[in-house]
Amino acid sequence: LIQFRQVSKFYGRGEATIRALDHVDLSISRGEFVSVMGPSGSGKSTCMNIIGGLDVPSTGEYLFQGIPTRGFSRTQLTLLRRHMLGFVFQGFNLLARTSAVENVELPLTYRGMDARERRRLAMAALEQVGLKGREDHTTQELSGGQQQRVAIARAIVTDPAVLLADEPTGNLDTRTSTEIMQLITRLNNERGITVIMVTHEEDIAAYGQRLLRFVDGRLTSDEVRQKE
Amino acid sequence: LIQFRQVSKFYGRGEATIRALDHVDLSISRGEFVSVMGPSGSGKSTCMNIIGGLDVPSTGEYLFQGIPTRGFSRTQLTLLRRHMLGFVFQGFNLLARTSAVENVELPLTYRGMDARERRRLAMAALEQVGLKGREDHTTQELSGGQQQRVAIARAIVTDPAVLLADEPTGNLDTRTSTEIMQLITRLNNERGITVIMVTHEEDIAAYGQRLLRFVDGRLTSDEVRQKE
Ligand SMILES: Nc1ncnc2c1ncn2[C@@H]1O[C@H](COP(=O)(O)OP(=O)(O)OP(=O)(O)O)[C@@H](O)[C@H]1O
Ligand SMILES: Nc1ncnc2c1ncn2[C@@H]1O[C@H](COP(=O)(O)OP(=O)(O)OP(=O)(O)O)[C@@H](O)[C@H]1O
Ligand SMILES: [Mg+2]
Ligand SMILES: [Mg+2]
Repeated sequence: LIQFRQVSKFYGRGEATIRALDHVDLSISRGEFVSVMGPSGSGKSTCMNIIGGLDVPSTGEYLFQGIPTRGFSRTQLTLLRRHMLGFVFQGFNLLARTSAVENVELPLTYRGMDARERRRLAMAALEQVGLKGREDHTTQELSGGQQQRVAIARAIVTDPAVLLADEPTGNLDTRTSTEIMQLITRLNNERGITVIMVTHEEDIAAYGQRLLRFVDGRLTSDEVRQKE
Repeated sequence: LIQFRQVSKFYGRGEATIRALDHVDLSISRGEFVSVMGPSGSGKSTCMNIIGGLDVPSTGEYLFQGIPTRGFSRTQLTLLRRHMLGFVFQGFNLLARTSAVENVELPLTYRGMDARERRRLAMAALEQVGLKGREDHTTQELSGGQQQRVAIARAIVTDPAVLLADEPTGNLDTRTSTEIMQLITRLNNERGITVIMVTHEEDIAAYGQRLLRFVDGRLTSDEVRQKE
């Protein structure tokens, strides 16, 4: 489903070149649950942004379902993002002064769905993340952890083929984190959604079947977890 | 130094009233290192915002150095924030398209310090958080964890009397988290800075001498840790 062939990403020039990614080879199949770990600044978010079509490699090839994305038009990349992928960004990226339910409906507005159906799906997604009763509160009226859960609801409301989650439990307490991870595991097991999740917490990474580790832009290990 | 007497914070009216804080009594002395934990939405950030003069109680009294803040003028609250307090916000609040060093210099510009001295202090604070060499990169050019470290540098550059840190290691890997916590502990031990820190990770909370726990806006426990 997802393949990197010697993908690198460079910023700056000459002396001050920063290698965010450095000749990364990677292959992820449909239905897998892959965790990604590594020190701060090691290239995890850069890798997720390229997989999600939000950034392009400097060198190397990214293939989605066997097709090189380098040749994709802007429209093809946009369709890939809207129909195949769900994002939970590291910084939430919610619209301010906009209610939780409107934030969650946003990705559905591109699909020409009628307003009543959109509202129904958005309300259901917010209930799945434990925010029933807070649908009409705006971003400023929600706590850090509640905003993170709105971001997760927005990522799953489109029933994507691939869920890209960058530190989905970074702001959540242990109990809420467990609830969210059980939801993501259910989506992976029951709907076959492919999950790629960045985390810095070992107990959260343990929910995945594989663990990729980045150091200074290089993929240093790729372990398959023995399922208990 | 800091006292709450039956402080409550309500949002909304009647039926849909949300009790962010519910009759909280609290007392923190100069030089203490206090950790704050609790589930998502339990009132931790609301408590920090009131202590920091960014929000006011609905009922009850907040006293800073024995003086009720209810009577403070806007100017007095601003002086309190600028000279006594350093903030690490849960969502960073860095200026976009602005370099790391300019973000860190910002709280110093209010002090009428000359530009060369400001720059020297800001560069030193960035080095303390492990970002030497990245001073001129903007917020967009830094990873999530690196932005969090810029926010910490900005909070400590003014050498505040009280450091309010809301999830300071939320986006950081274990190694970087340990480095940041050693820095905060040094500031507490060597400069006598009072630290109030929200975290959802038990091993991070263990750096503090006291542990406050919130549930549904109420302070449910206040334990003093036996220092090993
Ligand atoms: N302006 C507002 N209007 C309505 N409710 C609010 C407002 N601001 C905060 N709240 C609510 O007050 C409660 C406490 O919020 P607070 O941000 O203090 O939680 P927290 O303990 O910091 O949570 P987290 O761990 O998720 O950051 C939450 O339920 C939140 O939704
Ligand atoms: N536009 C840019 N210009 C320069 N450097 C950049 C840019 N974007 C990212 N970088 C650098 O690339 C490296 C990798 O960044 P990335 O965001 O992928 O890290 P990360 O592994 O997600 O870290 P964290 O755990 O802190 O979120 C970092 O050193 C970062 O500063
Ligand atoms: Mg990142
Ligand atoms: Mg909070």
